[in-house]
Amino acid sequence: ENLFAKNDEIAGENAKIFVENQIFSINLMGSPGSGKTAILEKLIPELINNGISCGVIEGDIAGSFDGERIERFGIPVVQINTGGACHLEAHMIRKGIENLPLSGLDMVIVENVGNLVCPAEFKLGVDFNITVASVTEGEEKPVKYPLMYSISELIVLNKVDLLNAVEFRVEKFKEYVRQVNVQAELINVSGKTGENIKILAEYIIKKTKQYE
Amino acid sequence: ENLFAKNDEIAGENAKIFVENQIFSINLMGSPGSGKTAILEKLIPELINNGISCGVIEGDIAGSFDGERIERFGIPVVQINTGGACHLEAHMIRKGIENLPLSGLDMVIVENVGNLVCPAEFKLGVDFNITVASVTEGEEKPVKYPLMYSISELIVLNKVDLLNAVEFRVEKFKEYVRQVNVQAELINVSGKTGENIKILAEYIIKKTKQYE
Ligand SMILES: Nc1nc2c(ncn2[C@@H]2O[C@H](COP(=O)(O)OP(=O)(O)OP(=O)(O)O)[C@@H](O)[C@H]2O)c(=O)[nH]1
Ligand SMILES: Nc1nc2c(ncn2[C@@H]2O[C@H](COP(=O)(O)OP(=O)(O)OP(=O)(O)O)[C@@H](O)[C@H]2O)c(=O)[nH]1
Ligand SMILES: [Mg+2]
Ligand SMILES: [Mg+2]
Repeated sequence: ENLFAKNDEIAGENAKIFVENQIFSINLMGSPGSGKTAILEKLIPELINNGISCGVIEGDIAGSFDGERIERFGIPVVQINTGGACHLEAHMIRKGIENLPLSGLDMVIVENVGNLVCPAEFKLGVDFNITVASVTEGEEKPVKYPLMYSISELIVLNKVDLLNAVEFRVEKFKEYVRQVNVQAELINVSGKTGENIKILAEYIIKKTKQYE
Repeated sequence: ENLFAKNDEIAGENAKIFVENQIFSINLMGSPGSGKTAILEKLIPELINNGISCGVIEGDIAGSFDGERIERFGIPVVQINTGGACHLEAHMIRKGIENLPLSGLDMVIVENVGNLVCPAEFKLGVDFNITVASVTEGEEKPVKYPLMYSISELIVLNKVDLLNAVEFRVEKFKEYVRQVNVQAELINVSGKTGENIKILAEYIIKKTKQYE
């Protein structure tokens, strides 16, 4: 398909730029309201405390809600509006890259558009795919939306603080993840209470150092 | 765009088929896990109690989880798998229609693929658009995903039983809805406790009778 070929070409160039700047890059995906931004709000201070310089590319259809939430941490952030597209594409990441102080960064995190389908279909030239799931969504989502779960190296199960209030069996969810992805890591967190955010930060920082 | 033109042509034909069979049809949309199927599970018995014959077209990328949940009510249901597409299209609805006993139905409900973007872009030839929002998603979603909210005649706010456990201001959410849609009706429900499902059923039944 011509569109994908063009996209993948730009993705390859993005990947080169990240390598040249010794940057570990992350594609953070998940459905609308799964808590991607909330997790970033807890994660960024941890990264800063560990001496990691992080930049963020915020992808949304409209508005700058998420970009503004990230701005408050004083780190470089670029808000991208797709205007309608349900996913970020490589050329949009290129625009983001051009507006970040790459030479001073160790890490770039891309928060993709809230969507459990389309972002998985577009390579961005980013090193590492994370899907955020939420205990409020239902445990069988990994098999109902298999592509995104299958291409992710890490699945972050969010809102575990709500486990008492919802019908969600963590072990059943893990089983469903394993049906579509045998090797993804799983970490349970709360973007509200900060539970296990330190564990998530350690994991990501370890990956960042591997890429240097 | 050629794809949309072809889709809209089939949508027009679907609309004719519904009219010929005096069927009121609904496009039920919302993000993954917002509770579309749970709402149907509470709504269908109400419709049956009110003498409404309802058929369901279940749209998912993969699996028959939702179709099986609806089957348990003994009503006609067709499970459609897109295999990857993030939305239902008119030709898929045609397939569904061909497998439903239309002459005996008053209503057809289409549960679209869990997605807050793409389903809004594809006409199905269905009478009435409903978007299901969830209090767990965050109050600002209507302005972050404006197209779906703008094309919906009814917004159903679900999981209100969780309002004590989440940071969600119903009045703020309503404000955000009004920014993108001045005339949509709003109904607050719980697909878990059944709260206000009778109100939702009354509203839909009134619409159904208007279409006869
Ligand atoms: N209880 C609880 N609520 C959370 C948690 N994480 C996020 N939320 C809430 O969930 C809602 C959505 O959070 P966001 O961070 O905006 O979600 P998002 O995935 O970034 O949403 P989009 O960018 O629009 O796709 C907000 O009301 C948050 O306060 C959590 O761990 N626990
Ligand atoms: N507390 C609470 N949980 C709910 C409510 N409605 C649905 N749920 C839960 O939310 C999860 C998702 O519900 P579903 O009905 O599968 O959501 P859906 O919108 O049909 O999901 P997709 O078809 O995959 O897009 C399940 O674990 C439900 O039990 C509600 O009103 N309150
Ligand atoms: Mg966000
Ligand atoms: Mg469903």
